[in-house]
Amino acid sequence: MAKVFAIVNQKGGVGKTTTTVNLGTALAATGRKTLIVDLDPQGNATTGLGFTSKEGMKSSYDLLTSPGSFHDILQPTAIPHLFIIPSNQNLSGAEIELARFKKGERELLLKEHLTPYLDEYDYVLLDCPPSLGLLTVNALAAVEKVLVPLQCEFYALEGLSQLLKTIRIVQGKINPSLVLEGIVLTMFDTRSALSSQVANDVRSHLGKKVYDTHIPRNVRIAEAPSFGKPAILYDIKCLGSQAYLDLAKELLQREGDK
Amino acid sequence: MAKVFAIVNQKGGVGKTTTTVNLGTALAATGRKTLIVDLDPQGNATTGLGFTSKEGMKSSYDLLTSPGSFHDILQPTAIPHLFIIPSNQNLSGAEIELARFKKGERELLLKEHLTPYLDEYDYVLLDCPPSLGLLTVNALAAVEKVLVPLQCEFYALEGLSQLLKTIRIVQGKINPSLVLEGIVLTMFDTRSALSSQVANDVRSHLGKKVYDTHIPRNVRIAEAPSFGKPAILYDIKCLGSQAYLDLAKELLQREGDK
Ligand SMILES: Nc1ncnc2c1ncn2[C@@H]1O[C@H](COP(=O)(O)OP(=O)(O)OP(=O)(O)O)[C@@H](O)[C@H]1O
Ligand SMILES: Nc1ncnc2c1ncn2[C@@H]1O[C@H](COP(=O)(O)OP(=O)(O)OP(=O)(O)O)[C@@H](O)[C@H]1O
Ligand SMILES: [Mg+2]
Ligand SMILES: [Mg+2]
Repeated sequence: MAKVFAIVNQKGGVGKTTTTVNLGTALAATGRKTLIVDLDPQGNATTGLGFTSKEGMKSSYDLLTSPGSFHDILQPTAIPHLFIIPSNQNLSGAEIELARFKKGERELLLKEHLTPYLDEYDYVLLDCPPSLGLLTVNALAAVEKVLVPLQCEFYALEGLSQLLKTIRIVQGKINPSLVLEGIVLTMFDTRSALSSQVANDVRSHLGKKVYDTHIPRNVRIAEAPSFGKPAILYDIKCLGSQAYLDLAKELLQREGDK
Repeated sequence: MAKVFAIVNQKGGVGKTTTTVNLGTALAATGRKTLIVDLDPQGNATTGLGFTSKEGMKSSYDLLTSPGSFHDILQPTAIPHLFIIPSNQNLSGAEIELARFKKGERELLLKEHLTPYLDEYDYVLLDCPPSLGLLTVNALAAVEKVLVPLQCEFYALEGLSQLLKTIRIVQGKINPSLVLEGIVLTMFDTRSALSSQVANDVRSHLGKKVYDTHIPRNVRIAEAPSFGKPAILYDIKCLGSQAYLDLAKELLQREGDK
């Protein structure tokens, strides 16, 4: 039975893709069969895993629009045990196209076309775009757990209450089994008081929902995608990679998965 | 005759709001009457200018949905000569609501409801959300100039070609007078080779379209929004503020506005 997470935050640039790619790689490195589904038209997770010609590939757009296409779209990655449903620009028109379906149907397309294929995986991570539109709602409807990367800065903190509200609405109307699994503090900068202020604020409000592991700001993480590699492969010794390996360990513990 | 700019980049967290707020403040500081229009449901530009109870205010959502409402929504800011059309969460449903209008109409709502009121301003800046959806397309249809903040990192660079393609499509179908005014390099980190690589790459491809002034990564910029102030007011001496003052000067020169 797969454990399926949506990596969500409508605030842009907070580390959703970086967390999806590196957490996915760390989980696969423990031998667990892991799937990443790239739901962002930018296709950053797809590029970050080494795919350079994604525009010609079948993508998550095809998954949303035609049932039974899962195995035609699925790609192995350079990392053993890690697979991906890639994304490309075809997905950018999806929000408007999905809006044409009836309310109540358009939110469930991903769930219908993806869920039947997940049992062969141990962990599934859905990378979402920076918005609370139909693509993200489809992701929230298709999973049981939400992981929220939260940049340790003011604007990111401001958006958290709206995100938690949206999760509650989806729980009430579409997916009652949806749970906020946890919040991962990202880009923690030890040189500034701002990061600690935000971190303390979030921990005091959300307590145990916040992972003990935080991800430091570390330039090696930002360098890795230009080589088409997760930071863990690009430079396993750097602080950023070590933090993502720790995060994977903590997630496995919280899932009771020894 | 106002000079109207859309601040656009679908990549999240690249400094769109920070550029809108600080460039707007710098232009107002020269005595030019400046308007900021916040088109992001997150409402970060509204918060960054000191508005703490934006959820109760009329917003850019009202501007999009009802003609003639401009003066009911307009707010002065704490900065002389700087005004704002605020945003709040009401805007988050707009993309789906706008999708119901006929193609050809839904892209022009902002232009119809905003443009008639712009002549009393010298400069107008539209802060866009991190997507190329209907809100951003409405912004591109309503302006003559596009300013693209570009974070000096790999994923941000990857998205640039898609953004330039979208601008060409809008030029061809909706707004023939739309021009890419320029690209502003943001969060330039002198400690890493990555920033210089990205900057050199962009300058070699786009030459003069790239502003000479770049914005350094500077923690004081990230601290300012928690005080509801632009960095220029929070700490005018810091490197970030000085860079935005230089950017305003360069923009005025490029506009032939002594
Ligand atoms: N811990 C970190 N230290 C330094 N840089 C980081 C870190 N995490 C992410 N980055 C960099 O910051 C930028 C934003 O991260 P990323 O693209 O993963 O965020 P995102 O939330 O997926 O963005 P979007 O909202 O556009 O989807 C990227 O250039 C990435 O390489
Ligand atoms: N030059 C800079 N140095 C340091 N921090 C910065 C700089 N510019 C912006 N920031 C910080 O980086 C984060 C992202 O910036 P900002 O919110 O302006 O980007 P954005 O493109 O508007 O994001 P979104 O895509 O969510 O709208 C914010 O926390 C901001 O305070
Ligand atoms: Mg992303
Ligand atoms: Mg913004």
